[in-house]
Amino acid sequence: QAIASTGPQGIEGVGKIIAVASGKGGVGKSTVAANLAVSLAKSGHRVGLCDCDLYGPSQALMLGCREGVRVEEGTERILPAECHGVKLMSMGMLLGDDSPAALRGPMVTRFTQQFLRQVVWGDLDLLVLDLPPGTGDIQLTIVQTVALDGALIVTTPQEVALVDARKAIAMFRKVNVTILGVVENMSYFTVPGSAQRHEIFGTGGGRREAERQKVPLLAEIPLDPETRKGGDAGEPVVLASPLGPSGQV
Amino acid sequence: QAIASTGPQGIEGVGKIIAVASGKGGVGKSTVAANLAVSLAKSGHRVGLCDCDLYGPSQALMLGCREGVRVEEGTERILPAECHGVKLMSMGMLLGDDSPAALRGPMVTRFTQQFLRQVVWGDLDLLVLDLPPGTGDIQLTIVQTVALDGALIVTTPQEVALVDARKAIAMFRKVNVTILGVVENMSYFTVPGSAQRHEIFGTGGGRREAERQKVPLLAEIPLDPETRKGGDAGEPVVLASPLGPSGQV
Ligand SMILES: Nc1ncnc2c1ncn2[C@@H]1O[C@H](COP(=O)(O)OP(=O)(O)O)[C@@H](O)[C@H]1O
Ligand SMILES: Nc1ncnc2c1ncn2[C@@H]1O[C@H](COP(=O)(O)OP(=O)(O)O)[C@@H](O)[C@H]1O
Repeated sequence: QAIASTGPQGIEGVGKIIAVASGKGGVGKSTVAANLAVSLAKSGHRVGLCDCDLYGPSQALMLGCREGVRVEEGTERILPAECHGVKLMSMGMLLGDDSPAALRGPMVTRFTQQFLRQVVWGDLDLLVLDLPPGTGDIQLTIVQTVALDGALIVTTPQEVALVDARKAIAMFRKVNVTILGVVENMSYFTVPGSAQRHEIFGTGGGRREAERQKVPLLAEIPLDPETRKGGDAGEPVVLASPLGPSGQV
Repeated sequence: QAIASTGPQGIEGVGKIIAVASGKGGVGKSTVAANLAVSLAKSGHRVGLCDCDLYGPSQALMLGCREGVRVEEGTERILPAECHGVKLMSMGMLLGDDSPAALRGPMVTRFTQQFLRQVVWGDLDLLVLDLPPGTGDIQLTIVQTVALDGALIVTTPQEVALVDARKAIAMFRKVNVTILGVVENMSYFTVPGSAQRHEIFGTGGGRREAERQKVPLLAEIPLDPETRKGGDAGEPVVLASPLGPSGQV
């Protein structure tokens, strides 16, 4: 059924909806979204996670979720999976892992609207939307379909990532979405057993950008092989960083 | 003018056209594309580089190109810029750096066709297309508009990047584009002055995937702060890796 465009709306039963975005790919946005969702669920919140990256969904892998989603008989309602106490919906669960989603704009727009409207999230305190890179159909459909309570911007310290983070911030501000803060990821690498920090991707970029945008810098997360292992193994290494997820909500 | 869809064609005056793709963002695809183009130009080839990432163009920054592109009076022909001996066309040159390209599918399709058809590349031995992450409108338009001589797949060692690399490979194979090989980037980090390798993003993923796909593994490029500095400063650190770009062409 065509979704009447009545402007962004809330989702029934869902308290708050936040987007985790970066503009640039590969900065750790999905890792931050997964760890945020899991750590909030661990501290008792009812949390959902919607992997909106239709082209490269990674949340099913990152949460180690082998169960699929189910479509309720006779209705168009989609029942999300659940892992680590988080309700999860991802394109990866609808397509096989290796088949590419070779989809053009109008099709991804329909899928995105379906994810947001037809999934039975139940009662949630928070729904986290993990956004793909860029500012195209998926992002525009999201800001036009749901009323976001805020957006978390993930970046790495270098200029090439900050340029894209600024674009994501500008896009959200254009539609009056509050920027909750900036999370800088891959800030430095410490060799195990030594105190020396190696700033492979530079330093201070996240802090400067947060000041420039007048939003809080929520965390500077080091490069840590355990974080990457957790992502590949489906066991999110809950970020022990000063991100203090509960502070988010 | 509408571009008649007569199937993928070559570009006048251009010898070979290769795509550099990854599926996943942030794995170093633009860095590899920039360094490949510059090192081929240095060894005397006539090379062009087209930044097809309309949402997050970074080639103008990576090549330190301050000059813009110019549109020829009275025609729709676009004259590319030139830096480090490479002819460059990028969306970043048409838009200001901080304004997001909030564009839906049909619009990016038109822009992509314009880049490929209306830019006056002149006589080139090789045109390198730097593709955005995903398998959406831009990628589909490229494979439907130009006859690609091959695609270079860039990945990092971990599974979450390999899943997306496989999708990109599957998309190319569906339209009979030859996969030239796999480049694994960020393979390890060596602390300056020590011999110890830290495999922050895992190890061997690129090699296993190349074997699985029956294509050559062209390089394993270490994480190196100089590579990142070069990218932010517009001075591509020409990859001293066994990539041996000339071997490519
Ligand atoms: N702080 C970190 N330390 C080590 N690896 C990380 C860190 N953050 C992310 N990664 C790894 O980097 C890769 C990219 O992260 P991902 O969350 O997929 O980025 P994005 O969603 O921005 O594309 C993943 O393999 C992930 O495990
Ligand atoms: N081997 C490397 N060592 C250190 N930094 C790298 C390396 N390869 C890429 N980078 C840096 O990583 C970031 C992402 O690379 P980029 O080429 O933009 O990736 P993509 O095009 O896949 O999004 C850039 O800041 C770049 O300078």
